[in-house]
Amino acid sequence: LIRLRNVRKIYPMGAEEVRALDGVSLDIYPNEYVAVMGPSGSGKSTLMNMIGCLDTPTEGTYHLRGQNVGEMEDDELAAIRNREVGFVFQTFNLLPKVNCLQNVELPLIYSGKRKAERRRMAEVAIDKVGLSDRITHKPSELSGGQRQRVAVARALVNNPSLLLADEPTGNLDTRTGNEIMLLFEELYRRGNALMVVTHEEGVARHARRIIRLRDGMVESDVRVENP
Amino acid sequence: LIRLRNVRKIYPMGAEEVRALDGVSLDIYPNEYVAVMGPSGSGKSTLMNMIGCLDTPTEGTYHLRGQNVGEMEDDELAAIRNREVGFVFQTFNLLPKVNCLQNVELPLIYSGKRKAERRRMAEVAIDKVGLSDRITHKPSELSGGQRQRVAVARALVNNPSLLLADEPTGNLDTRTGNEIMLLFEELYRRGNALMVVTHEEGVARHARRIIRLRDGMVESDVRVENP
Ligand SMILES: Nc1ncnc2c1ncn2[C@@H]1O[C@H](COP(=O)(O)OP(=O)(O)OP(=O)(O)O)[C@@H](O)[C@H]1O
Ligand SMILES: Nc1ncnc2c1ncn2[C@@H]1O[C@H](COP(=O)(O)OP(=O)(O)OP(=O)(O)O)[C@@H](O)[C@H]1O
Ligand SMILES: [Mg+2]
Ligand SMILES: [Mg+2]
Repeated sequence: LIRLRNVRKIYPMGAEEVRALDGVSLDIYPNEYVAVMGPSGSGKSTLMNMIGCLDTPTEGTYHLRGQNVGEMEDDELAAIRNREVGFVFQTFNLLPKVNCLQNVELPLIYSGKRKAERRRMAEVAIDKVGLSDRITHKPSELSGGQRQRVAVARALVNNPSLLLADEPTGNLDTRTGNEIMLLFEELYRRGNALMVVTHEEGVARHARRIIRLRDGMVESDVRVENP
Repeated sequence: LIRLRNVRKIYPMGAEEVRALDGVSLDIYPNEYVAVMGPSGSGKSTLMNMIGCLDTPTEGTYHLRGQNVGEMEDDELAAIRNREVGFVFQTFNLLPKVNCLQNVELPLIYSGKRKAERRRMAEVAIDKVGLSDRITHKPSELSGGQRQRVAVARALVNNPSLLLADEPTGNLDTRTGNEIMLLFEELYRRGNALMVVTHEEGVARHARRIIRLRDGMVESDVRVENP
């Protein structure tokens, strides 16, 4: 599904340069559940943005289903992102001016669903994250953990073949966090691929493979029997 | 230091109303270290915003050092906030157009420090959170956990008598998170008061008292021997 070879992301900063990724090579298969861990600043979000087609490598190649992503047209990339990838951002990235329901419907607009169907699918996703009683609230009228859950619902609503979740439970109490992990397990059982950045061992334990980054490089890559 | 009596925060939403806080009464003394826990949406951030003078109760009273906060003038409130309170927000709230150093200097501008002294104090705070090598980066050029640490540095730079930290380690790997908890312990040892919202038991364990909220009310309030 995903093949990275010698990927680097380099930001020039005046006289110096910051190497957010410094030579990453990885293979991820269509039905895998991967946890990504590592210290703050080690390149996890940069890696996720790369894989989710939101950013391009400075050096190296990224093939998605055999196609070289670096050589795709913008509209082709956008189509892949909207159809196949669900992304839970570390900073949520909700639209501030529309409410919870409209935020969750957004990926369905791109995938051409009709209005009644969009609403139904969005309501199901919102119910799964326990926010049916907040459906008309705008992001500013929600708690931090509620916004995080809207971001999760939006990422799941299209039943994506690839879910990329960057610290999806960082703002959630343990019990609510576990409910989100059950939704992820369900997506995985339906045959999809998941990559979850987390710093919590309890969350990583749900994955079947743990990749650890350090200073923009893969430090270890271990498959685990589960559970 | 802090006395809340029957505090309510009620948001009218069309025909219904949301009770973010629904009758909270609390006393916090000048040198206490309190953890605030509870499910997502239970009112923790609302409580912190109230205590930090960023929001006012719909009902009930809040006395800070014996003064009724609800009856203060805006400029008096602002003076208290800038001089005495350090706030780490759940969503960081950094200024996007200025860099890490300038963000951390901000509370020092309000407290009238001279330029050279501001810079020195900000550099010390930035070093304490391990970001000396990111001092010229803007928030968009930082990782999620780095932004969180800038928010912590900004909250600590003025040596506040009251630190309010809302999920201060939610985006940090365990080791970096522990470094932040050491800084908090140091602030506490210097005689200050701390309130830390967290969903992680490991973080709550550092506190000397744990307040649990549920549905906008105090469910339990327990002092612990530590550690
Ligand atoms: N402006 C608003 N209008 C309506 N409801 C609001 C508003 N702000 C907050 N709420 C509601 O008030 C409740 C408490 O919010 P608060 O942010 O204090 O929760 P929290 O305990 O910090 O949650 P979390 O752990 O998810 O951050 C939530 O259910 C939220 O939906
Ligand atoms: N636009 C940018 N310009 C310069 N440096 C950047 C930029 N974006 C990110 N960086 C740097 O790249 C490194 C990796 O960032 P990244 O966001 O991938 O880390 P992370 O592993 O997700 O960290 P965290 O756990 O704190 O979220 C960081 O050290 C960061 O400072
Ligand atoms: Mg990150
Ligand atoms: Mg909150």
